[in-house]
Amino acid sequence: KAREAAAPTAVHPSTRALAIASGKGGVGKSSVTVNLAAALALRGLQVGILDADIWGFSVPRMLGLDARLEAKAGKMIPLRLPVGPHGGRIDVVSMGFLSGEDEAVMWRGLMLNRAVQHFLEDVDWGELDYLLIDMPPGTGDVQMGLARMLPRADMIIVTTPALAAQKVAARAADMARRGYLRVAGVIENMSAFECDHGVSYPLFGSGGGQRLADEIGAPLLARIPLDPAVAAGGDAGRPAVLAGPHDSPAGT
Amino acid sequence: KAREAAAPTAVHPSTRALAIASGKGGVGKSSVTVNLAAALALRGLQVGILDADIWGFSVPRMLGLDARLEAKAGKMIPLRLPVGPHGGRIDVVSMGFLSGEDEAVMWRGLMLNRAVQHFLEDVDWGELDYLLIDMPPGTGDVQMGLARMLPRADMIIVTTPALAAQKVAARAADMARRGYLRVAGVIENMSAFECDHGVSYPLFGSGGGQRLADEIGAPLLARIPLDPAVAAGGDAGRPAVLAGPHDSPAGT
Ligand SMILES: Nc1ncnc2c1ncn2[C@@H]1O[C@H](COP(=O)(O)OP(=O)(O)O)[C@@H](O)[C@H]1O
Ligand SMILES: Nc1ncnc2c1ncn2[C@@H]1O[C@H](COP(=O)(O)OP(=O)(O)O)[C@@H](O)[C@H]1O
Repeated sequence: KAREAAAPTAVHPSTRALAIASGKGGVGKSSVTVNLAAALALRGLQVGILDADIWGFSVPRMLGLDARLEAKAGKMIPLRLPVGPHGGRIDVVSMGFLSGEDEAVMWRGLMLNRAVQHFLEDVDWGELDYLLIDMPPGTGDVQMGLARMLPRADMIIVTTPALAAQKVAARAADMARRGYLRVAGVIENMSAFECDHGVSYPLFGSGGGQRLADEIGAPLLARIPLDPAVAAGGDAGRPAVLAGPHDSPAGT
Repeated sequence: KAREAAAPTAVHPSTRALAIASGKGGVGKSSVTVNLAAALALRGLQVGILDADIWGFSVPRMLGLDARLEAKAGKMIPLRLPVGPHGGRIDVVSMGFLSGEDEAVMWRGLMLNRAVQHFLEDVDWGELDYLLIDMPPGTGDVQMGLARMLPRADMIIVTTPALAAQKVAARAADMARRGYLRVAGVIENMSAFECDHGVSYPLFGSGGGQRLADEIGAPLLARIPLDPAVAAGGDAGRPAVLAGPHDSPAGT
């Protein structure tokens, strides 16, 4: 039955789907999505980003993209961003790229799931190596909906070291599993900040990533430090990984 | 008409109502709400917190509170937390304090506005000096609902220095004004971090607070630095302002 539900998406069967989720907002979920996509594209891969954060979309600004989506033969064409010297590319679909009338139709539907379904079924994604789905923060309908529409998607949960973020993220992992989505791992973002003198400051606490990983029985994939370059890159529309070898999520 | 709608709340006419809002999650809205309440209570004031963040409530954990709400004569009784040596107190109502059946009723209603209305009308708040409303992040129904139910409430918008947060916060301010809520000011949180050597690091960028304040024509009330004590206090259930004179929002 799950297979039957998954059949109509336009996502190629060989595309690896990763849902990037979080419990709380502001833990860096969109930053991780965008930098992970950029790191993969730097290796020459074709990476799609489905921005499912319909109300709070940040992916367009973080990639410096701002244009309307074209349509061909009833399918939306993602905005394409070539990356690096090895033929890699990031293809993006986001609420931020819809024209006024399409947006109005969405709002009238007012169902996040319908928007995500629309982005899965009516976009010409082509043969991607990876499709990263930037999930809305929190738990609920969208997680469940995604599990039905793309049951082979793996979920990666982003948290900060704080107990606050870890607690809410554990709920998100729980909800995902009830919908039969596999939680592939945890990424701890905004780990300690290292000042110019080499002193490390755990500004948001410590250990939240490992505690969450242990609690939900999934591997801790990476610990990304608090790095002014990440925030600056996000605001400038140029992901930090493109500027230098900071972030390790490429190791995923 | 607005007066007529506001009539049934149980909030005393002399209570100053402040709605603490944000565009994005994770900018520290709940941390600011809790520390502002604690700072006011330290002066001997009676401060209510209405935790309107129905899905992502953090106020209970940040104050170390975990109990069921009692009811008397059909009104819910807030959980009361005495603060400091001058007779101050924080009274809290949150989704986190409801019993299983009440929660189920709420979920069936599934309307944030109904929950907020319930907390405004059916709680015995008494004669508070201040009522702080911890709003859900983002824009929309709850902001509009609050404007109808408590039209004299002033909104304070919390942002970080990042362009990302500022952009989304401006939308929240816009929505609030369309609902005739006055935006009393902006608080910039997570401003630069100062290391032990006195070097200042603007980890999330700089200027977002002032730019937002200028953009929406409201005063910048405070700039709160990134401070490990704030995150640690939030996780420990003991607001940072109670430990020392860090935060300036008491100046509001
Ligand atoms: N490792 C990091 N170091 C410094 N700033 C970061 C880091 N990760 C994210 N940020 C910044 O934190 C803010 C929130 O990140 P964002 O990706 O928008 O979070 P979310 O998608 O979870 O709401 C943004 O201003 C972003 O640039
Ligand atoms: N000034 C600050 N310095 C350091 N950490 C902070 C500061 N303000 C908030 N935090 C931490 O940042 C995280 C997000 O704060 P929170 O108040 O939950 O945000 P929101 O209510 O906007 O989602 C929490 O772990 C909190 O303890």
